[in-house]
Amino acid sequence: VIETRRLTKSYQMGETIVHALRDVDFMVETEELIAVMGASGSGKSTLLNILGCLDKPSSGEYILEGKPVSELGKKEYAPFRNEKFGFVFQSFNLLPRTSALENVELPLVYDRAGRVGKPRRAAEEALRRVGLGDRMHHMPNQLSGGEQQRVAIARALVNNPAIILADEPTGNLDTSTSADVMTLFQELNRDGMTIIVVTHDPEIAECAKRIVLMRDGRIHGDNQVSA
Amino acid sequence: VIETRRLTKSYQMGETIVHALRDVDFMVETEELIAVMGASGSGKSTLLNILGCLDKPSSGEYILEGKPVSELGKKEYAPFRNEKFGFVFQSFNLLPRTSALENVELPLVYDRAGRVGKPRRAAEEALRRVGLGDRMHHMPNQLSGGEQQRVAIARALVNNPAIILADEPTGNLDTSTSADVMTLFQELNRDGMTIIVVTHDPEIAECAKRIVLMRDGRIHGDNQVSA
Ligand SMILES: Nc1ncnc2c1ncn2[C@@H]1O[C@H](COP(=O)(O)OP(=O)(O)OP(=O)(O)O)[C@@H](O)[C@H]1O
Ligand SMILES: Nc1ncnc2c1ncn2[C@@H]1O[C@H](COP(=O)(O)OP(=O)(O)OP(=O)(O)O)[C@@H](O)[C@H]1O
Ligand SMILES: [Mg+2]
Ligand SMILES: [Mg+2]
Repeated sequence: VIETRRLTKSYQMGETIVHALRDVDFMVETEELIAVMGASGSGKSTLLNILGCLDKPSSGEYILEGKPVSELGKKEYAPFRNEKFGFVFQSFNLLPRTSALENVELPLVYDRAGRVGKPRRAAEEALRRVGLGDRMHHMPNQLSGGEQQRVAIARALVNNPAIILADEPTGNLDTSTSADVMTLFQELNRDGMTIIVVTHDPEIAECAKRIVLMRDGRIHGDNQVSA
Repeated sequence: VIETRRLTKSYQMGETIVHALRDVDFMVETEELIAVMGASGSGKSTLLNILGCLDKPSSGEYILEGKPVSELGKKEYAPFRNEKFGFVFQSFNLLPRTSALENVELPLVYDRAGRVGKPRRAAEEALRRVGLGDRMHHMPNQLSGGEQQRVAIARALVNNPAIILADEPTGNLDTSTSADVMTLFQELNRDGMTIIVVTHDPEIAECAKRIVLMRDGRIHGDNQVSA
């Protein structure tokens, strides 16, 4: 469902060039559950942002469900992305003046096909699944770090996307809550969702079916997890 | 050096009251290295914010170096806090339009006693200690999540505070970089700094000398780590 060929991403910083991604060839079949690990700065978020159509590569190709993403028109980008992906951002990206519930409902604003049913109910259900049934009306600054992270997770699932891209979704969670999140991802994966999780936590990675290691902007290792 | 008595913190949310802290009695001697653990929402950040004079309790007393903090005048609060504490925030709180180097120099603006020497040099040194010597001129949005976290750590150390309060300082760091941060904290502790680290990571907690467990706004356990 996802295929990248020789993907690179570079940033010009005055005199130096930062090579965030260098020649990344990455293939993902539908219904995979993949953990991406690697040192801080190795290019994981950069890769995830390109996969989620939030950023464009400096060179190379990205082919999603058989179509080259570079051929999408400007107007097609956002609806296409909102329909295909649920994204958990490394820094949550919640709207500050909006309650947890309204933040989670937001992707459903785009759901014009009405695939998901009543937005408010779907949002409440998603929040309950991450243990925040009693925090729905809190603003982000009235939530703990781990609660904000879980709102971001609920928002990623609410429109039942085909692909979830989660950037360090348990960095602010205790061991038990992290395990709950991974169990939830495993259930969603069994129901057909393709899931890519960037993580620093080996216990999270062990719950995936495949582990991809990144280093200095390259894919350094790619292994099936033995059951 | 730190003593709290019957500290409570509550928030009125319409009809309900959220009890973030309930009757917390917490004592810290100088030069301790303490890990605070507990489930998401158990009150760890709330406690740390009160200890760092960033927030006031709803009731109870906080005595810092023998003086009740409630007796500080409005004008004394900020300079007192900036001189005593280095704070690593759970969400980093970096200034977005300011480079990593300038963000780290910021606490030294308050250092009128000139205790630390040249601000720019101290800031460069702190950034090198966390492995960001080659990222000094990047803006926060040009840094990875873990790099931003390390800028926040460098900023907390730069003015050589007596007490460091670190709220989940390794949540976005890989295992090896996390271990480097903890080694750094252990060195600073041997040099006389009192350090309190909120963490979800058992490997970080094992590097501390004492582990405090929180649950539902209370201290649930408090144990010396056997060497
Ligand atoms: N301003 C606020 N208004 C209402 N409730 C709040 C506010 N700030 C925090 N809370 C609530 O207080 C509880 C404790 O919050 P705190 O941030 O201390 O948790 P924590 O232990 O740091 O959690 P985490 O590990 O997720 O960071 C949470 O359940 C949170 O929802
Ligand atoms: N806009 C930018 N301009 C310049 N350099 C950038 C920019 N964005 C990212 N970088 C650099 O690219 C590298 C890769 O960043 P990326 O965010 O992908 O890392 P990461 O693997 O997600 O790290 P972490 O685990 O710390 O989140 C980093 O070294 C970062 O400094
Ligand atoms: Mg990242
Ligand atoms: Mg917290």
